[in-house]
Amino acid sequence: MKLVLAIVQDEDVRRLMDGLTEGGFSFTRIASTGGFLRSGNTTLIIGVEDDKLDDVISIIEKKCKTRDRIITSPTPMGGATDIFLPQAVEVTIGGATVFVLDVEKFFRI
Amino acid sequence: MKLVLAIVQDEDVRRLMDGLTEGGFSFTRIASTGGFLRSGNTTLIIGVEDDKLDDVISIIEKKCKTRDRIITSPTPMGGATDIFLPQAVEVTIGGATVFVLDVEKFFRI
Amino acid sequence: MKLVLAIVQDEDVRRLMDGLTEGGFSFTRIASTGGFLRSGNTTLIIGVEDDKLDDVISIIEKKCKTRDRIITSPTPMGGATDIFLPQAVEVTIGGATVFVLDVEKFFRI
Ligand SMILES: Nc1ncnc2c1ncn2[C@@H]1O[C@@H]2COP(=O)(O)O[C@H]3[C@@H](O)[C@H](n4cnc5c(N)ncnc54)O[C@@H]3COP(=O)(O)O[C@H]2[C@H]1O
Ligand SMILES: Nc1ncnc2c1ncn2[C@@H]1O[C@@H]2COP(=O)(O)O[C@H]3[C@@H](O)[C@H](n4cnc5c(N)ncnc54)O[C@@H]3COP(=O)(O)O[C@H]2[C@H]1O
Ligand SMILES: Nc1ncnc2c1ncn2[C@@H]1O[C@@H]2COP(=O)(O)O[C@H]3[C@@H](O)[C@H](n4cnc5c(N)ncnc54)O[C@@H]3COP(=O)(O)O[C@H]2[C@H]1O
Repeated sequence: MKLVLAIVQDEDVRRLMDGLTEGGFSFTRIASTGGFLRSGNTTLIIGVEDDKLDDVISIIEKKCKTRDRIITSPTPMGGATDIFLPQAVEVTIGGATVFVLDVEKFFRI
Repeated sequence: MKLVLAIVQDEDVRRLMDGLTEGGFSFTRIASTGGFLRSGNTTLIIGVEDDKLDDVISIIEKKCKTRDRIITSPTPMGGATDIFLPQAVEVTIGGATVFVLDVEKFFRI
Repeated sequence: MKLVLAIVQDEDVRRLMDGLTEGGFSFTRIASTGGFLRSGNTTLIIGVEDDKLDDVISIIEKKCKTRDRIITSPTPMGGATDIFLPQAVEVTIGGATVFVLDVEKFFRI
């Protein structure tokens, strides 16, 4: 068994959860926050049999989209002043960040 | 050391946490949501020495109960209509879903 | 690739997140609760290349402080009475509790 940790954008979560349920996969949802943008995203825990791992990954690929987001990141004016001009910076957020871990034991109690 | 991820029903969490604390085990609690029922449950992270894993599993078995829950799942009326009749479906929710992972390194800083 | 799960005190999270971002590390933040004190703390998920693991651990060591906290834990008066006198107990909370797991596969979708 493998444990898939998938960090996805909130915009894609409902579509992804429906896709996983239709595919017969069980999973658990956890609210999380991105380290860089400091805005909300979602971490899914998906325990899956080894031979079905590729199916889960292809559902994630189908349902999660890459998006560009403009963030204003304060940039120092330079010189001695303390004034910060907001500079628009474009950041591309990937569809999903996915870690696959090996499960040593699995119990349904 | 092993890392136990235990997904349990909210009704059992207080009893389980008390049982783990009485047994001298440390753990961390995370609020989560079930993928199928889309209702709240709890994910516990329990780091435990290899030789104490069985003790943790038996505490989880003792404190977490299986429950039946009736959910109304909308069923299409069939034919061309868009009307959905709520149909009562009984779902059995297990006491706990438990993943055991191997810990490569552990630090108390 | 390694997956670092770091459970840290809320007081240190902002400083730690800034340190990780300055170091060029990506991570995800999850709100959590301590099993013993039952008060809020933070779990960070940090996926990091094998050769950079030590850098991440030393940032955690630099930014997270051990703290003492006085908790009042009810102590039975002894004897037949049900009266509980709050007794002040000093608990030392470590800077961080860190688990390092091996990542079998990593995808950026
Ligand atoms: N130092 C930096 N400089 C410039 N741009 C930066 C940057 N750090 C991150 N970004 C960009 O910002 C996007 C959002 O990152 P955030 O950390 O908020 O949200 C992240 C984070 O929650 C999670 N994540 C990504 N890599 C991770 C890792 N190695 N460990 C744990 N979580 C990770 O996945 C979310 C999406 O990541 P993704 O890479 O697709 O998209 C990232 C990336 O394109
Ligand atoms: N496609 C489906 N058709 C019919 N019935 C279905 C179904 N998927 C789930 N169920 C039933 O609904 C119960 C609640 O599932 P839920 O996903 O809300 O809540 C789940 C989920 O949060 C977690 N979980 C279970 N298996 C998991 C896995 N492989 N990976 C991650 N989390 C899992 O444990 C909770 C309890 O699971 P448990 O199996 O005891 O109980 C499940 C199961 O009996
Ligand atoms: N049975 C007991 N008797 C007396 N004192 C006790 C105790 N259990 C815990 N403590 C003390 O209370 C502090 C806070 O524990 P808490 O469980 O709230 O918050 C914990 C918990 O959320 C997490 N943690 C620690 N060990 C863990 C483990 N093995 N598995 C999962 N999470 C762990 O890290 C936080 C800080 O832990 P840390 O060890 O630095 O600090 C602990 C410890 O010094």
